[in-house]
Amino acid sequence: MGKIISIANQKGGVGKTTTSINLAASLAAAERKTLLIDIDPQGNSSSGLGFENHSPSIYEVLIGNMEPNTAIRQSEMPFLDLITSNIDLVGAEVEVIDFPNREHLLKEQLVKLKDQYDFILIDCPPSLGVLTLNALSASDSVLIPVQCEYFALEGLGQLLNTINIVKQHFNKLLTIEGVLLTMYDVRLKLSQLVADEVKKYFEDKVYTTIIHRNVRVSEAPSYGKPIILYDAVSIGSKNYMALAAELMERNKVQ
Amino acid sequence: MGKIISIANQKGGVGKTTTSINLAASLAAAERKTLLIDIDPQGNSSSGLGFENHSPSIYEVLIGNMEPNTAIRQSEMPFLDLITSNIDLVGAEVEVIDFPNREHLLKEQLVKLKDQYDFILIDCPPSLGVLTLNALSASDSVLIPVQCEYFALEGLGQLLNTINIVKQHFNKLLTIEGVLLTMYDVRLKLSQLVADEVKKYFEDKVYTTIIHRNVRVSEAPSYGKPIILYDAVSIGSKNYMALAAELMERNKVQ
Ligand SMILES: Nc1ncnc2c1ncn2[C@@H]1O[C@H](COP(=O)(O)OP(=O)(O)OP(=O)(O)O)[C@@H](O)[C@H]1O
Ligand SMILES: Nc1ncnc2c1ncn2[C@@H]1O[C@H](COP(=O)(O)OP(=O)(O)OP(=O)(O)O)[C@@H](O)[C@H]1O
Ligand SMILES: [Mg+2]
Ligand SMILES: [Mg+2]
Repeated sequence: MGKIISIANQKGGVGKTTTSINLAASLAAAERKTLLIDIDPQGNSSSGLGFENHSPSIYEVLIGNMEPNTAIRQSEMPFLDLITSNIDLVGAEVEVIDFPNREHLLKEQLVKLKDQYDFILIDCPPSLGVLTLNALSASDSVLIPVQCEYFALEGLGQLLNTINIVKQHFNKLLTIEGVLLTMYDVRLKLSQLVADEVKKYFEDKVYTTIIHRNVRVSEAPSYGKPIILYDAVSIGSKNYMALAAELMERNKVQ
Repeated sequence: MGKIISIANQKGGVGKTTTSINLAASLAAAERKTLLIDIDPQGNSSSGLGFENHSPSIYEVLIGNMEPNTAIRQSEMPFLDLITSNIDLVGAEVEVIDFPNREHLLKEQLVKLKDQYDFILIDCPPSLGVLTLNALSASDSVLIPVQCEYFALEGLGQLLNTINIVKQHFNKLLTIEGVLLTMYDVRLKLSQLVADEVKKYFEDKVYTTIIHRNVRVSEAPSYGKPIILYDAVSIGSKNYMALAAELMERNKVQ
């Protein structure tokens, strides 16, 4: 039975897409069957893995025009599949407003896929709208990337609020998979200060693995590759492989 | 007659808030009467200027419960005022769905303020929803921060699409105020590559002023101060003062 994990944080630019792509690729490298779903209209996870044409996509699946299996694409890694995003998702927020079960559209579709994968990751947009609500309602847990910067701390309260609301109204079983510190720069006092705050707030939910700021990580998407294929010996690659190992350990996946 | 400028880009973490706060403060330092409006539910512009309690806010103004003048707060700089954000804005997207003029709510209110300021800046959230549409409909122009990273290039097409849609349906006079390169790192090839692409795409709309990556800029908000008050001699401070000068030059403000 696959585990469905949303990668979410309404604060922009904290490393949601980078974590989605590279955690998915690292799990696939460990031969766990992994599906990455890009539900962000920007489509960064899709292009970061080299997919240009974004149709068929999660949009058609969400509004019920297509079976999820039809939208699945294979990546260049054997154990990694993807369902891409699509520009039409921008309109989906308004389009589904009148659907009676608008927060559960994704959940109803992903039930059909759970048995085929060990992990299903969902890359969320930087907002708490209908798309992120669908992802959280469909998920077993949520992984929260937190950039080691001041503004990233600010939004955590709002995010926890939203997670609690989803738990009460849409998905009682939703838990926090973990909190991931990203873009940590060893030279900056600010990084350490924020890291300390986050650990105080989230305690053992914070991954021991910290993702360091590493330019190779930000170069990889322009080649359409995850970091482990772009530069396997980089710090970023080591960090994300360690994260995959820690996540599997926490889920006792043998 | 004040000029209303939205600071917008649906890509997250590109420097919208940092530019809103520091451009507003630099214009105020040049003794231009400036109002900063925080329409992002995250409230980063509000807290970045040291405002904790976010009520009264732009939320009450938007839904028509309060005159805009009542929501104006004075900052510690003589020529800089602020209307703060509020967590209730998260619900505003759905709340105003049935208002007949839901895209023009902000415009109707800002008309009452235009004469009191030289510049009104609006810090937008990382999405193209109702809040950003309201900001664009109410604005004379839009300033687009572009982070010098690969993913930041991706979203520009979508943003231009949206600006054109707003021009056609809500605000014929909307223009691009300028495109600002942010978090430029002289040590990285990637920064130069992205900067070259952006200049090819936007030509003379791109500001000559480039905002360099500078840790003092990311430290300032934790003290509730704009960079020119936190560290006046930093690169960040010089960059934003130069940007204010360039913006005023382009608007022939004497
Ligand atoms: N560890 C890292 N080292 C260096 N750069 C990084 C790292 N992680 C992410 N980045 C860069 O930071 C920027 C923001 O990251 P990313 O796009 O993954 O964030 P996001 O949360 O998905 O953004 P959005 O809110 O727009 O969806 C990107 O340009 C990315 O390449
Ligand atoms: N020139 C700079 N040098 C160093 N850090 C910067 C610079 N500009 C912005 N930052 C930092 O980068 C992060 C993202 O910037 P900011 O929050 O202003 O972006 P944003 O576009 O407003 O994000 P959001 O999409 O969440 O609204 C912040 O932590 C900020 O402090
Ligand atoms: Mg993303
Ligand atoms: Mg912001």
